[in-house]
Amino acid sequence: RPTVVTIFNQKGGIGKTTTAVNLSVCLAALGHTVVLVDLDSQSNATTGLGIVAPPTRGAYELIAGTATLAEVRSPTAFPNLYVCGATDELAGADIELALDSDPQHRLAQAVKGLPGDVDFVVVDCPPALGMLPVNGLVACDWAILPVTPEPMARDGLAKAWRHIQRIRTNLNRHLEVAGILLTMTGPDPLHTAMAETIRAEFGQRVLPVVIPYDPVVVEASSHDRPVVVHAPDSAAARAYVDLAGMIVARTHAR
Amino acid sequence: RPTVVTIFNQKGGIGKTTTAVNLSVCLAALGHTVVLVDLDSQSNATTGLGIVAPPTRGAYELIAGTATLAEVRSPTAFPNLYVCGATDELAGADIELALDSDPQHRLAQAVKGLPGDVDFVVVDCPPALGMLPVNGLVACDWAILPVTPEPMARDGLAKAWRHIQRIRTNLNRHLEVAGILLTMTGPDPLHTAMAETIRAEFGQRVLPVVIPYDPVVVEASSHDRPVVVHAPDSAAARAYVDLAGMIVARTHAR
Ligand SMILES: Nc1ncnc2c1ncn2[C@@H]1O[C@H](COP(=O)(O)OP(=O)(O)OP(=O)(O)O)[C@@H](O)[C@H]1O
Ligand SMILES: Nc1ncnc2c1ncn2[C@@H]1O[C@H](COP(=O)(O)OP(=O)(O)OP(=O)(O)O)[C@@H](O)[C@H]1O
Ligand SMILES: [Mg+2]
Ligand SMILES: [Mg+2]
Repeated sequence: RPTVVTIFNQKGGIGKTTTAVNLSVCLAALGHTVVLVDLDSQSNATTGLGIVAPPTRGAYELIAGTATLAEVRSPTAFPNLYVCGATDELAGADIELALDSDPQHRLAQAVKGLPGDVDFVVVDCPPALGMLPVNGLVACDWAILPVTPEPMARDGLAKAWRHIQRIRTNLNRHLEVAGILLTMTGPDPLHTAMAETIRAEFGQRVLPVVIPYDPVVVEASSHDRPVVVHAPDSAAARAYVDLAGMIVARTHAR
Repeated sequence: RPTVVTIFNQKGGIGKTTTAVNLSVCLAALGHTVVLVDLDSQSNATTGLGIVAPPTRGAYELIAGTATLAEVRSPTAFPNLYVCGATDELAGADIELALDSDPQHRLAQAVKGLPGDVDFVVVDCPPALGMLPVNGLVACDWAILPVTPEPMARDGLAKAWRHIQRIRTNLNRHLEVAGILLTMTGPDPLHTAMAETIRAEFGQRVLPVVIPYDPVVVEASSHDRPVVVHAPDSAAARAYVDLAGMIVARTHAR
């Protein structure tokens, strides 16, 4: 059974997609077979891996149960890395799922049906608290909670944490939070002070790996390339490589 | 009837709340009576106006039709400015509304019932394409579409624009897009190049007012104060004052 890593935070623009894409590319580069599932109708993770034409079938069909993961995954330019792309229909998934049986376990069931050769499934979530992030967290082994060291993002952290714990209690006892991942963390005093506040509040739950603020990340995305490919020596790329190494080590230790 | 200004973009973290809060404060400072409606369950606009205890009744009751805007609006520290706060229940509004009659016009109906002394209603939307942003756009006279000059945010702009036009055609013929508001626009070459790309693509639809990237905005939010109050001489504050002046002028001209 593959290990499922879900990137979740209902706050917008704090680095979920950037983390999902770069983590997937790193895990694939380490030799693991990876499928990135893009549950966000914005489809930034799908285009971030260079897939520009919207897929005809993808994450929506997976969640609706009309296709298997083996059927909707498509190869990318990166060896060992496949993507189950997002389409606009995902925006209507909440209402669609609300009227169906077993709405929370769709992704978990789809992952069970995967061929044995897949090692990791990485899930990118939309900035919301609806049925799609719930599917991502019900299917998951490790949850990563990105956050930027800014007051509005910090405000939402306690709520995101509580949301994850509720899912763990009621729907997925196997869920472990790998940790809170500080992203876009610049050298300015506001960021440093805010990062300290988050560490003081959440302690060990904050990962030792910190993704620095680095304009090269934005530059990479203008070429539809992950930063670990576009600028492998950058501080942000090295931090993502460290994150992948950590996830692999923790998975083996489990 | 009040003029409704809705701040919309499904992309996360691009300055919707910062715009809604600062625009509201400026309109109130100009002597207009303003109600800020926070449709985002993250409730960043509610706390951004200094309301720390979650309201017992607010935007959810308004949308569900169990309370009027006059009943749920509460005063803020700013003269002439009221807020209809957000609560966690809003996260479930899509499913709630999907099973009700006339789900798209709830906010529009609530605004009709407002006392005659309200001049502006400003609506902050969650980063999504669901029923809540639809309610915001169906009720609105002016839509403002914030965007950061970054590739992933630009990717979503055409989709956001199409979404607004569909609502205008099918649900609210009165809707006018005030324009695309460039936010967090820094001096670095990537931002400048991206801002040019957006202007080349959208032409006159891009507002002449640009909100610069300014760390003082983040500092202000750590004090739960809008930047126009925390640092009124900052470039970001002055840009928001200009935006408010423009909205007032266009409203009078209409
Ligand atoms: N380490 C970094 N340094 C600089 N910019 C970054 C960094 N990580 C991400 N970004 C940029 O910040 C913006 C937001 O990142 P991203 O889109 O990954 O966030 P998200 O949480 O997935 O957003 P949404 O909530 O809309 O899904 C993007 O323009 C991205 O390129
Ligand atoms: N002009 C600016 N300069 C610097 N930082 C800014 C600026 N405007 C907003 N920010 C910061 O960027 C972050 C995102 O802004 P904001 O929360 O307003 O976006 P949003 O679109 O409402 O996010 P969401 O999609 O989660 O609702 C916040 O931390 C905010 O303080
Ligand atoms: Mg994203
Ligand atoms: Mg917001």
